[in-house]
Amino acid sequence: MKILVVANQKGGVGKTTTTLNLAASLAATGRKILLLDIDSQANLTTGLGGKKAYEETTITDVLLDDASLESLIQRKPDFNFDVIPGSPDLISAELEMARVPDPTSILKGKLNLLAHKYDYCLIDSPPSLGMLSVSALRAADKIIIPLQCEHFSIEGLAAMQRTIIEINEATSSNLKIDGILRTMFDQEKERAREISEKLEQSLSQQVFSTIIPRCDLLAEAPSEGKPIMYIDPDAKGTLAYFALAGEVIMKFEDK
Amino acid sequence: MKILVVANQKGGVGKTTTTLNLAASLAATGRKILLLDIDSQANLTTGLGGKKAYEETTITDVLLDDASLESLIQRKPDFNFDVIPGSPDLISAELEMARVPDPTSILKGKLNLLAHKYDYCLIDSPPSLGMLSVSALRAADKIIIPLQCEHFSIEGLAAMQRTIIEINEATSSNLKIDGILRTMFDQEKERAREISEKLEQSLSQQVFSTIIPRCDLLAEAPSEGKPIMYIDPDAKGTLAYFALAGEVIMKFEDK
Ligand SMILES: Nc1ncnc2c1ncn2[C@@H]1O[C@H](COP(=O)(O)OP(=O)(O)OP(=O)(O)O)[C@@H](O)[C@H]1O
Ligand SMILES: Nc1ncnc2c1ncn2[C@@H]1O[C@H](COP(=O)(O)OP(=O)(O)OP(=O)(O)O)[C@@H](O)[C@H]1O
Ligand SMILES: [Mg+2]
Ligand SMILES: [Mg+2]
Repeated sequence: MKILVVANQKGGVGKTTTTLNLAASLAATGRKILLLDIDSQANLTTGLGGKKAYEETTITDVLLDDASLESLIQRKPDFNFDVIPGSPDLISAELEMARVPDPTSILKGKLNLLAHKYDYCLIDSPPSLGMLSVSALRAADKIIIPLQCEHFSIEGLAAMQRTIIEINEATSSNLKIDGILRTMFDQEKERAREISEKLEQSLSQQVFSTIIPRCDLLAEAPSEGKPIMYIDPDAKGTLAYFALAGEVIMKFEDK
Repeated sequence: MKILVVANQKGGVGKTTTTLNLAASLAATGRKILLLDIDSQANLTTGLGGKKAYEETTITDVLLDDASLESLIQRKPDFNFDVIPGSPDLISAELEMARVPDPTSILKGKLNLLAHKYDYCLIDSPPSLGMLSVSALRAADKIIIPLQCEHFSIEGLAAMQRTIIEINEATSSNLKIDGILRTMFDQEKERAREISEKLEQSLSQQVFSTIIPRCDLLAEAPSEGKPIMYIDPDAKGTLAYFALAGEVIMKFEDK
């Protein structure tokens, strides 16, 4: 199982939208896919028509106690993938995690127990660099950073790069940014084109050639609880996420 | 001094852009303005041409130790306001705050020491509901929630409302949402118009009549380190934030 973590401290750059629609596209190729929502907003969960987890056992119990990820799996047969829902109690989880030894190593261990069941696990993370995001990054096989071609977003990239270096030094890992994804891209905006070209020049190896265009249906799809491909198979957003799935397979499966 | 807190757990809704440009507009009326950046991304700080605080003493030392806010004030004479910069070490501040008694009450106490110097203090908060955001909300005289007229953003509003109720119950306060600000609004999008109308119908008292349109210059201004009014005084974004300043003065100063 390859663990793909979609992360960026910068808010509103398309992390949830990317996790959800890339997963749907990968599942459409017949790959076995698990989605994991570790954001207390639980947008990935509600964007698929689910309810935020308020039950007895949630993802927080997996991070803090002996609960298993397997017990939280919800099947989404319509979309050919499974989801482990997020929960508002993730807000307080970070504070409690500070009390256990090496808290940010726990998620990776629990995910390993599911390795035989799935081809990919995609993790949607919160807009922060706290213990939840670090837990996801430490579990990652591949790291995908969505960003907009705007000033604050590009600044956020430097913060992500610094954080990954710090994690590698502290835990002797070898994490790197595997894919930078340009989202909500508007070809008409000169500033966005300039920033996009600079990214290609300076980080050509890491930047996905697939660019996700601004597409209103991507913002509307969550209100219907479905990935965009199940609403309009020919929408710009659908085709862009199919292309991304293709590129992810080519790049991450060494085809 | 009135403390205006700009908050929303949802990322990328225009918190920083609103704090920065509303402050500039209020300052242009001759009011004495202080900006406080408690987001570890420190976009408010860098969006005004400043450097993220890495010095000896930062805002984290104010929240955790005896440092004063006054010692951190940076003057911005070009924009007629003062700024207390954000810092990347705010990331670890939340964990350390958990060790002191009633940590989220500290910011309000420290801000009170500056009350005689300013008419308004505007606080830009991170996209989360952790201790930093709760500290800001507990210090607030007025709470402004920027949001986009999109599905995930509206969901975020319910989370903010719940959080405010929880804070009121836990600390016997009487916080409420004073202003909901529609940002990056695109009149052409039918979905956005529908969501906007529903907001007006259900929360008419709280929704600002000023709507901030999508305006590319607002996204470009931070790369020049200036509020938009100092780049193009006639831009749609400039005029919208002037209108918002007027509405804030009318509504919050009981004119
Ligand atoms: N390509 C796109 N075109 C148009 N709208 C988009 C696109 N991608 C995402 N959106 C919308 O933009 C907003 C931000 O996207 P999303 O919520 O996925 O970002 P995020 O990084 O997960 O945010 P957060 O930091 O709050 O977790 C959402 O309302 C979403 O529906
Ligand atoms: N009215 C607007 N029109 C066009 N772009 C805008 C507008 N307001 C904000 N932006 C841009 O949208 C992006 C998100 O705005 P901003 O960073 O202010 O949101 P935020 O809520 O502070 O994000 P975060 O959750 O990461 O703190 C930024 O790149 C900003 O420049
Ligand atoms: Mg998200
Ligand atoms: Mg911000």
